[in-house]
Amino acid sequence: FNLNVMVVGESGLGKTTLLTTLFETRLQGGDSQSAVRADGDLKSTVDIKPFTADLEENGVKLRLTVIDTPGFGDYVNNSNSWKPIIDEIDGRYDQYLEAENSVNRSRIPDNRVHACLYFIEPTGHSLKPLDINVMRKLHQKVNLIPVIAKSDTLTEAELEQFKNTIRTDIAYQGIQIFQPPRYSDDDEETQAETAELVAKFPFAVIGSTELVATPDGRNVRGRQYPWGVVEVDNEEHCDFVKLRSLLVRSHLEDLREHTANALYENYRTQKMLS
Amino acid sequence: FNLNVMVVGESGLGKTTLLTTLFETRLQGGDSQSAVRADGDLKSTVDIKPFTADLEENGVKLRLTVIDTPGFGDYVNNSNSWKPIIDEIDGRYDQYLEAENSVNRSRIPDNRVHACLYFIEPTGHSLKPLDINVMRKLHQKVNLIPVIAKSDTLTEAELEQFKNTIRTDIAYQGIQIFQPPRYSDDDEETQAETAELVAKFPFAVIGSTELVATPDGRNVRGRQYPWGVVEVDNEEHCDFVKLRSLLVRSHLEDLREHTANALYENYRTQKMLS
Ligand SMILES: Nc1nc2c(ncn2[C@@H]2O[C@H](COP(=O)(O)OP(=O)(O)O)[C@@H](O)[C@H]2O)c(=O)[nH]1
Ligand SMILES: Nc1nc2c(ncn2[C@@H]2O[C@H](COP(=O)(O)OP(=O)(O)O)[C@@H](O)[C@H]2O)c(=O)[nH]1
Repeated sequence: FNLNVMVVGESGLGKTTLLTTLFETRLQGGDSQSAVRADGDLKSTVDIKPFTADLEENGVKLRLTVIDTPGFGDYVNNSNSWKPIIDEIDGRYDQYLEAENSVNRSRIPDNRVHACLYFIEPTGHSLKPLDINVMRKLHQKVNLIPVIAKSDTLTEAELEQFKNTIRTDIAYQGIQIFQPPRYSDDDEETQAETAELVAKFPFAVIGSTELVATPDGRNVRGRQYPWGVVEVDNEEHCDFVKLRSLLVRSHLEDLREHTANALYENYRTQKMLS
Repeated sequence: FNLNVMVVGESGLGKTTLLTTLFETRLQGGDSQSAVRADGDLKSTVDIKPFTADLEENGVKLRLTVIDTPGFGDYVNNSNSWKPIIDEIDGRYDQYLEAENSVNRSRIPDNRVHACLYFIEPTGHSLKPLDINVMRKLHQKVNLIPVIAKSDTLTEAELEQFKNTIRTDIAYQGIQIFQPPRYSDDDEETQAETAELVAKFPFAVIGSTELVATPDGRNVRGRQYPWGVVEVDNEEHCDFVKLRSLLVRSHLEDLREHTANALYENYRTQKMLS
């Protein structure tokens, strides 16, 4: 299996760190059977595109490719920030279209973007004009998954309010975000899991690959402040675990299928009609 | 005495909160003899300009006026973000010039901007193009005091590195920030205090008007996270105390004098020559 994830957001929102965190999983063991072979150094935001790592999730091998979008939203005038992103997504659809139309099309590599993580600055206020503009350009081309970046900036009360504000903005602006599909034959446990996941949208994420010691002596991936330790894998602190689970476990197939069966087909139809 | 402080920075950087924190001081007593009479509700960023509060600092009455700059940096295209800010500063200089040139000029109210707090987003990276552009437009018109907003986003190590990055950027770009003047007759204690202040530039600020309980049972102004409590007035947590001291105690006079004797005179000369 392969999964191609695009990452969009202004510089300084912790994107590079979050991706390294996604690839690494828990370094000190734990439930997930993941192992990582990274192909390069994730330290520089510029080198990241694209970056590939092989993960193993519950015995299933997964090649995760991340496509970064350096410079997005970083200029004084960001009117054209959306263009390189749309070009990247369309370019990959075109590549697939071409391969489908060729004589030998038995094993087409799927380089299409299966999910787009859109990083929202934790302002506490409404979505910015740039966020709305870009998400509206993206949402019918790719599975859009907005996340609240550096969510340790917000208290629990602020986070709850911010999630509500974002959900309201998204609904008001008609922005379609990725919805885990529900199947009539889903068992009760799956239904409950999906509902629990959706209730947490947009996910509040924190990233870190450093191991730090908590006051009660555990070694965890987290951020150490003078006033305490934020833990990446602690669901009381952020939704990182849920995000990772959605991407590489519970909805990996849905993301790929929705891209292939709906989003790509729409693109193909529009291209043929124009 | 009056002090006019302009506040510049994108929406969501905690400007409104910081100003309320500056006005309020420690609510549960403490060393400073400050009392506050606020003139309005600081909750909405739009209502804030200008906002006046009367403080009493060590028996000295001070009228603190804050001028906000709503909408700065919040658009997709921020090429003209600087204009309303420069117009505001120039307009106040013009007002003073006019009053100086009038017949009755015995007691001119000083509405000039004595200090400009420029809020820097805690990205961990270099200054943004917008920050550099705007600070370069401001620095010769007003006492420029850049501050790192929401500094509880950064760990101690990140904050140290970020301050160095900002200081390097500022020097490289030739941006002049407010320098506390040193006088040859300053006593050793004053010299040490000034040096200590300057060593902390740019100040890392956190704002809060909520009283929260620390794990060791103190009630403090701060932010309560699941992993700990950040304290506004704790100098181990941020430089709020130093910022407040610079503005309303140790360098109040320097800010007003430098505005009157240097910055305003430059403006006047340039205006008469053009
Ligand atoms: N508060 C906070 N800071 C973070 C988090 N993740 C990364 N950072 C810090 O934010 C800064 C920028 O991170 P980076 O991953 O380079 O951001 P990018 O520019 O979006 O790729 C660095 O100082 C990181 O250590 C997070 O979850 N919370
Ligand atoms: N992490 C953090 N959040 C803050 C701080 N000060 C304010 N906030 C929060 O940031 C959000 C925006 O604050 P606000 O003062 O309205 O920002 P403004 O738009 O710049 O005026 C609110 O949720 C505040 O509670 C701070 O020092 N640190």
